[in-house]
Amino acid sequence: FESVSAIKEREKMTVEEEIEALTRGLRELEGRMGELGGKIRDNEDKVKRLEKAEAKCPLCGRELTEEHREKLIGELLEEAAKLREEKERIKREREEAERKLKEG
Amino acid sequence: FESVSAIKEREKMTVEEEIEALTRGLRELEGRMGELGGKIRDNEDKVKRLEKAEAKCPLCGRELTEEHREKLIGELLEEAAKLREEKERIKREREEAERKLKEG
Ligand SMILES: [Zn+2]
Repeated sequence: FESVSAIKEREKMTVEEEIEALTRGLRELEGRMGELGGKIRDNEDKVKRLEKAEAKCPLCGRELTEEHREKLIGELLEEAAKLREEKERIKREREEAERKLKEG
Repeated sequence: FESVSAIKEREKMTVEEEIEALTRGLRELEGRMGELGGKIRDNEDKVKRLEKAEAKCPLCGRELTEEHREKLIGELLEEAAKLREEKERIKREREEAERKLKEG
């Protein structure tokens, strides 16, 4: 038989644990969003450099045909689209976690 | 025969022209320093990317042998040294121009 105060004490721990889990989850989501933001910026940076490049790669100097350059840019833009989708998904998860925290 | 006031007027124009020339020169030097700063940063950025690269160029994906990589980094570091020397030289020219402006 659990006393009322014991039940209350246990309930309170559960709420605290839940808050802690949500807060930790939020920090993790923030971290992933930051990482994705970095990857998106790198990706955009590579696209810009490739667009400015002429007959050779501005970094290693190797020959860069028009065809190869278009292919690289195409792959980078596809990757950018996926990264942005993932960032949107994580942003929604974060809003959900923030909402749960506020509602208590 | 040039009157005293005419001489004074002419002298004053010359001083104004000199100030104008020094000021224009200063702006030009600032511009060149800004441009060099940009080139130095680009150069450092390329060195970092090449240092992180493994068997292929992170930009165009072509094979990047250890030897080729070292060669590229070596050339970039030489270029960086020249750019920095030029920036120092322009900095001294700027200090000289500023000094002349202050002395009047
Ligand atoms: Zn390359």
